[in-house]
Amino acid sequence: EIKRTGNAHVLPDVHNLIAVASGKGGVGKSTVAANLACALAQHGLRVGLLDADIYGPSAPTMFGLAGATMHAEKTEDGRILGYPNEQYGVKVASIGFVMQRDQAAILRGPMLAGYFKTLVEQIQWGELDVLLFDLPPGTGDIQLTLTQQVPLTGAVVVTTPQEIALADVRRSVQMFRKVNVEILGVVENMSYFVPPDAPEKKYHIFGEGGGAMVASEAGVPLLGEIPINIGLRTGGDDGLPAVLNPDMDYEIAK
Amino acid sequence: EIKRTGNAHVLPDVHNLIAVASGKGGVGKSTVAANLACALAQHGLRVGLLDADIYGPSAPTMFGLAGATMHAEKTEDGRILGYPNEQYGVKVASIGFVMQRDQAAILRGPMLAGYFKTLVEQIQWGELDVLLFDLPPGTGDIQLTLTQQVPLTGAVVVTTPQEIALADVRRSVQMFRKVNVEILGVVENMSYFVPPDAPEKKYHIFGEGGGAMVASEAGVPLLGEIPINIGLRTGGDDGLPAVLNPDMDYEIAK
Ligand SMILES: Nc1ncnc2c1ncn2[C@@H]1O[C@H](COP(=O)(O)OP(=O)(O)O)[C@@H](O)[C@H]1O
Ligand SMILES: Nc1ncnc2c1ncn2[C@@H]1O[C@H](COP(=O)(O)OP(=O)(O)O)[C@@H](O)[C@H]1O
Repeated sequence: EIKRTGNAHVLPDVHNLIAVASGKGGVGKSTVAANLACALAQHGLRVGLLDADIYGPSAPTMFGLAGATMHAEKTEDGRILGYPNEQYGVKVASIGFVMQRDQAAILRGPMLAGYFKTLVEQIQWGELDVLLFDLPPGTGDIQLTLTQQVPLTGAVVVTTPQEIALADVRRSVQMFRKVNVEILGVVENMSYFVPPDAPEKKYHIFGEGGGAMVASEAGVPLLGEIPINIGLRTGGDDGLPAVLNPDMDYEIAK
Repeated sequence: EIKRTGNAHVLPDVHNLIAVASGKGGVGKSTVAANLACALAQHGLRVGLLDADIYGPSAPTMFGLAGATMHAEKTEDGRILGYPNEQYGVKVASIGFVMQRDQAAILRGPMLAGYFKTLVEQIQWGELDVLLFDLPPGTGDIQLTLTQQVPLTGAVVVTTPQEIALADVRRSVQMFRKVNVEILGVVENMSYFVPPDAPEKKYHIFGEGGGAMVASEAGVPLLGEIPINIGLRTGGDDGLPAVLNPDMDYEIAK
């Protein structure tokens, strides 16, 4: 049993530290995290997002900041302070801001954990109501370093409806439980597809009801079901999260 | 520059060692690997599949072997030999056969690499024409251990059409190039969706032409474009790869 340390002195000016996780890649975790961050900022909260996927950072692209760099300063005693970029009212930090665009991070575990710890320790967020950690897939170095270093308020787990994804959600839930992190709920993404030109049709491409099932298995609320929506994908590729696009009638249940 | 070692003495009885990779998770890498393995076996080849995604093994489920275990023996000199399971004419090995179903592998890099090396060294495949390595997302420990231990014939990179996925494909290509592994080609998955009840319609939910673009950027062939097909998803969840289902008119260009 890993006793959750989560150093209480880390990130003292942040009131809520929330991991957005999913054991499986490609289920829409970064999309949900980016849209959630923007929605919270629109409600007037001070919000930050730390893109912890060092092998495949997507936050820069999703916030229209691809190619941007992060400003850093050296203090008198030699420490380096990093400053997040700000877009749509959200402060965003990502390894993507310190690497070339699409550059591969060919790193083994200890280096990976080292990069992540540096991001957590050096970024100067100022006072925030919420800091979201957009986690990579799996239950490895980043997840372990996060849960051991940061006093998380809780975790939101994103899934898609099919069995293959649910298995990874169960693994993720198991890990958070092991390190005593509260699971705030499950978000099911890509729940169904309604064609733009045939609104009466509904195709459950990836299955149905998986999110509700795994939420009830874990005894946590199902926070919402998000349809497959072409606007969500174009929003991610074009750097304008869908929730900010007035044409999108878009609701992520908080 | 990492000189590709790839120990020539590893897996001497296997004629072709092919990595099925993708920097990004959830693009359909395991689905493509499972269907490719079955298609090659149907053509009379002796085929193996090693599921190298230790954080989220899906091969057992995709081959209808969820809950199965792998037989192992101890030799006189204390070494352990593992024997793959066989289904649909494919020999399958996965960490999922040595763990509880849906059990989380909460491991840091060095342990992860260790588990993988054990799988590579201990499994007794016999003579094979092709061994596919179904890789996890990212460019980390498993990828590095594989390219340094195994004399790969080449790698097939799977992507979906959207920009977010293409960025990860570029990272994956960069990594393989760095370790001198030949890229055999790119497979684009989830290229478009044709509703079962409206075959004249075609929805490019995840965009269009991304696979062709990144293949031409990397100077490698585009091996095929696979539509979003509900049968592929049900095949994966139910343990019968779609290519074996006679109702599916299914073509993966080799
Ligand atoms: N509900 C949705 N409808 C359509 N496309 C989506 C949806 N959610 C995510 N996507 C797209 O799917 C891809 C994967 O999403 P991403 O957020 O990168 O997943 P993850 O962070 O889990 O790897 C992205 O290109 C994204 O735009
Ligand atoms: N062409 C497709 N059409 C419909 N569903 C698909 C297709 N390819 C993959 N899937 C489904 O998408 C999910 C992710 O695929 P998977 O092979 O696990 O991806 P990866 O190995 O890249 O994480 C699986 O549930 C699978 O059944």
